[in-house]
Amino acid sequence: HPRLVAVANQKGGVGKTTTAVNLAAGLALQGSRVLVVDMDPQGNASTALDLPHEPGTPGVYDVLVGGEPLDGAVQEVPGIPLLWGISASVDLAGAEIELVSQVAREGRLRKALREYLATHEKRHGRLDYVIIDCPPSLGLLTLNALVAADEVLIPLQTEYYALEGLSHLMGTVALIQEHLNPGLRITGILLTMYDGRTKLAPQVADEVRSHFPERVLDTAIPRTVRVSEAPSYGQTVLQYDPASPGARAYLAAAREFAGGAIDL
Amino acid sequence: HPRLVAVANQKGGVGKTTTAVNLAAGLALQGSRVLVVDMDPQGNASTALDLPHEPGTPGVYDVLVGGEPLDGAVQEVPGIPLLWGISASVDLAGAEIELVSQVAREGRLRKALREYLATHEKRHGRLDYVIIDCPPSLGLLTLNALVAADEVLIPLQTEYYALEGLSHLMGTVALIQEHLNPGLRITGILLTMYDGRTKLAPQVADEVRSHFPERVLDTAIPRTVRVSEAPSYGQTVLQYDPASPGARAYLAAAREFAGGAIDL
Ligand SMILES: Nc1ncnc2c1ncn2[C@@H]1O[C@H](COP(=O)(O)OP(=O)(O)OP(=O)(O)O)[C@@H](O)[C@H]1O
Ligand SMILES: Nc1ncnc2c1ncn2[C@@H]1O[C@H](COP(=O)(O)OP(=O)(O)OP(=O)(O)O)[C@@H](O)[C@H]1O
Ligand SMILES: [Mg+2]
Ligand SMILES: [Mg+2]
Repeated sequence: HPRLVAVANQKGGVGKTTTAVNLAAGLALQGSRVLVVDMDPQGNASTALDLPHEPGTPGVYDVLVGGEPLDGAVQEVPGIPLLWGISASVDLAGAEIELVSQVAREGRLRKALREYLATHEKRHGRLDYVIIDCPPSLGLLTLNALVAADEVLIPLQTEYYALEGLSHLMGTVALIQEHLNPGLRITGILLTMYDGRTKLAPQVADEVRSHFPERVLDTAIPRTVRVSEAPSYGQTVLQYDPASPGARAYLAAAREFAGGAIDL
Repeated sequence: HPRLVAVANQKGGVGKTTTAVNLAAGLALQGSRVLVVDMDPQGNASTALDLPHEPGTPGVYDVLVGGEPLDGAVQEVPGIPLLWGISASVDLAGAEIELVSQVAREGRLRKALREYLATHEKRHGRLDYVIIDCPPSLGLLTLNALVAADEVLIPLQTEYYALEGLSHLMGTVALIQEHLNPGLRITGILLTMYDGRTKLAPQVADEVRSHFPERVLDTAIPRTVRVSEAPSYGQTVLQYDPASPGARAYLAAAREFAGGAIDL
């Protein structure tokens, strides 16, 4: 049974997409078989993985709203063996409103994923990870991801607003555990865009580590411009500049994350 | 009639809140009378302006979903005369789903604002600006802001994903102009977190200026840590460190923005 991981945080711009694609690439480069699901209508993960996602491309929208099987939307990621992806197009922007009045609206991704995992080993062999990139909100797209997943990985930008939003996110996860997905666990908080030269980043890091000592990964991702340049080439930073501090940090985070689904 | 300005961009973390509060403070310090409306359930603008916003505080939720008059939610901003604010509490997170089935769901803020502006001059005299901070999505909260406003100011982080999302945002504005608010105009694109030492930022800036030559403000906001430290003290950067490059840039942006509602 693969590890099903939602990368979520309703605060915008904290590194969800950057973490989802670079962690997935890191895991695939270390031999794991990984599927990335892009649940964000912006389609940033699709861009970073060089997956076509113009309107009409079979993707997450067709699965959630159209009830199509996941199989029709899975694509290989160019340049990274063992990594596959399901893209998001801008059609997905309307899904939240379209889903509100549907039956079992929060469970659509879980159902599609379960069906897919039960039958599609011939396409890529058994999967080890499914990594779901979430949009910056706690609406029905993120709820679908939190219901489908067993684990939540929280990228946390080392800034004040991001820290302020953490308790709200924790509260939402608790609600999901209570009503929709009792098995959901927060198995990692990854510090992102960490700049040790500032006063703020170490302060935020200390605060988070003291509140959640066993969930914060030891690896912190430094703020480095090579990470933010990579998507403009349709690449992860691991392909764009494998020896850079950003690539090495994501490889280390992948190794640490693989090492233990911490059971909290 | 005050200028009604929605600060919007569905891309997360691009500097919407930072722009809304610092521009509003800059305008107020230069003598304009300004009201900030926090439409983001994260309540980051409320935090930056030091407005109480724990659940139950009268705020935007009561206006949108409860139909309460705006007057009951207006607060003075401590430390900045001529600046008032309407806070957002976490109750607002549920508003998008609650509003979907309501009548005239997109027009609730416009109606409340019109009623308020018609009668409440005794509280603060005539207002010159209403600045609305939007969440990172194009759901019903942002739609309410775009329907209530006459102008859209787009903060644009000088990064690749932010550039990619711009055409999607422009498309949404065009839809609003067509169906809900024909008078809506994009009157400014403000480049934020600009770091001239990187290759990426100047490339993004050149690209945007070539596509929208008369909408991009001449003033760009530099990436500086003082800007991101200010909210942890419940202050705008103009109060926290008035002589810093970030404060001076926001004062210049306020002066430039005040200078001309460009009629495009
Ligand atoms: N370690 C890093 N160093 C430098 N830049 C980074 C780093 N991580 C992410 N970025 C950049 O910061 C911006 C925000 O990151 P990203 O888009 O991954 O966040 P997000 O949480 O997915 O945003 P959204 O809320 O819009 O989905 C992007 O332009 C990205 O390239
Ligand atoms: N010029 C700047 N220099 C340095 N840091 C900045 C600057 N502008 C904003 N920031 C920081 O970057 C982060 C993102 O900014 P902000 O929260 O204002 O963006 P936003 O678009 O409102 O985010 P969201 O999409 O979550 O609403 C914040 O931590 C903020 O303090
Ligand atoms: Mg993202
Ligand atoms: Mg904001």
